[in-house]
Amino acid sequence: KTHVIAVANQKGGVGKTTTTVNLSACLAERGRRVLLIDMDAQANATSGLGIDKQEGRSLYPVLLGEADPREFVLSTAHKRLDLIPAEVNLAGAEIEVARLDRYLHRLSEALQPLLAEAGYDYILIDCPPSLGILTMNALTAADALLMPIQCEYYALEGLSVMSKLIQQLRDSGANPGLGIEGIVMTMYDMRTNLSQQVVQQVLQHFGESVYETLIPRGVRISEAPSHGQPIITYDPHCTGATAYRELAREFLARRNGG
Amino acid sequence: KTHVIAVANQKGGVGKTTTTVNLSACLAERGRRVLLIDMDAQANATSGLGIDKQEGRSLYPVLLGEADPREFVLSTAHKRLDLIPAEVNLAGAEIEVARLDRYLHRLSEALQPLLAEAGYDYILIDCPPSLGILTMNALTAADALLMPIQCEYYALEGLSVMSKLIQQLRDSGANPGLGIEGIVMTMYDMRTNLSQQVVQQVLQHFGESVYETLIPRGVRISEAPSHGQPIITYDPHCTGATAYRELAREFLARRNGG
Ligand SMILES: Nc1ncnc2c1ncn2[C@@H]1O[C@H](COP(=O)(O)OP(=O)(O)OP(=O)(O)O)[C@@H](O)[C@H]1O
Ligand SMILES: Nc1ncnc2c1ncn2[C@@H]1O[C@H](COP(=O)(O)OP(=O)(O)OP(=O)(O)O)[C@@H](O)[C@H]1O
Ligand SMILES: [Mg+2]
Ligand SMILES: [Mg+2]
Repeated sequence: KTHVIAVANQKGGVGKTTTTVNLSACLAERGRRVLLIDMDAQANATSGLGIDKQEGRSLYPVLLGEADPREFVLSTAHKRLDLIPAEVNLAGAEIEVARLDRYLHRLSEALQPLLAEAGYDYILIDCPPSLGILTMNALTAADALLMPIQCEYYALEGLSVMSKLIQQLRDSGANPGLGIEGIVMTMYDMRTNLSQQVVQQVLQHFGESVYETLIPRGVRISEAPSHGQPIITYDPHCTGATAYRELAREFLARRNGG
Repeated sequence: KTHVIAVANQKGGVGKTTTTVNLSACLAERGRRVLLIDMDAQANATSGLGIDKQEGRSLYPVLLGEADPREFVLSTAHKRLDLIPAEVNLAGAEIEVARLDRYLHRLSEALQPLLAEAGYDYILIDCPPSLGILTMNALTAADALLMPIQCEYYALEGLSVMSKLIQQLRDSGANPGLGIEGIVMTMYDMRTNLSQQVVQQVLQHFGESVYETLIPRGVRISEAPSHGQPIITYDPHCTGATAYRELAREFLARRNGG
């Protein structure tokens, strides 16, 4: 079975793309077959994996029902890690898809042939910083939400919004099986009280769902995308690479090695 | 005359809210009368100024033409600094406003009575991390765009999108007078090459529009919102407070002291 995970948080700059790219790379390194779907018109995950953005090469026509997602799958420099890229025009899909029937289910329906082939163990979807049509499609298609939370005060403010939304998608029947895969604390700075306070508050709010692995703030992580590489390729032995490998280990352990 | 400035960048977490709150406070400190409009459903600027979010207290009814913006103006703890707050339901305005006539001009038309009174020298609008209806309304109502750019690689990717958008709003007649107020480099870390490389690239792209004042990364800036205070109140003599005071000085100097 292919597991579909949406990486989402409407707060901006919390590490969604960084987590999607690096967790995907670490899962592939551990032998899992991974497809990363870039669902953000900023296309940061696309460039973070060293792939050029090309006009028309995104899920846009797939969401309109005019193309099969398999036509857009690209291989990357990393074994077992494929990508469906994005580009700036994907933003236009929000308005067009909103007018279609079952506009929340466009992605989940489009992915069916790909899921039937079971060519991947995991599909990770990088979402934009909003709760618009693209993120809603990802959450409707997903088995679970992986939510990065930055160790900053403003990042705490939106937590209940995501919880309510997951509940609504379950209760409305849009995605009855949607669960929380886990909460990843990012840009943790052990030198500041703020980081520790935020972690404590998130643990109180989400308890068990919070991964024990904390991703530390580190300049090597933020340098890697400028080389189009995940951290385990750019600087395999830095603290950031170790942390994301550790996250992948914990992610799999929680799924009984899945 | 009241100058309306939209603080926008579709990239998330680049310091839009932090810049709107702190620049507003510094302009008020220098004797200007400032209204901060929180146009983001996350309502970070609202809590950053220590104001409680209340259901129904946002621009939502104003954008639908059902209320006057002056009904939503609150005073803050700071002399000469008022706020129109936001709350989570503001996100729903995107879909409802999209169906209305002149849906891009709802804010610019609604602000007319407030602008006619000229009770403020500046109106600063904090925008969400997207180019949806709320941000488009802010850009259509604004005289100019103030764009914070984080000193990070991913932040470089979206620059041309904003430039094209400004051009489109001018050319289409939606806002012929829209200009670029300035580009603020945020979270600058002088210890890293990455920060310096990003600043160089932005200077090549935007030249003169880039403020000389660089806002350094500092934990005190990110702690201040948890106390509901701008940095000049929370820690008046830290490097972050000095940098935002310097930015306010440069902002006014470029406007010939305006
Ligand atoms: N652990 C880390 N240490 C240092 N920098 C980091 C770390 N994680 C992410 N970053 C940097 O912080 C910035 C924000 O991260 P990223 O772009 O992944 O967030 P996002 O949630 O995807 O943003 P958006 O909301 O715009 O999609 C990026 O420039 C990234 O390189
Ligand atoms: N100069 C700085 N030094 C340290 N931290 C900062 C600085 N500027 C902003 N921050 C912190 O970085 C995070 C992102 O900043 P902020 O929320 O202002 O960005 P934003 O662009 O408004 O985000 P969004 O896209 O979600 O609206 C916040 O937690 C903020 O406290
Ligand atoms: Mg991202
Ligand atoms: Mg903000």
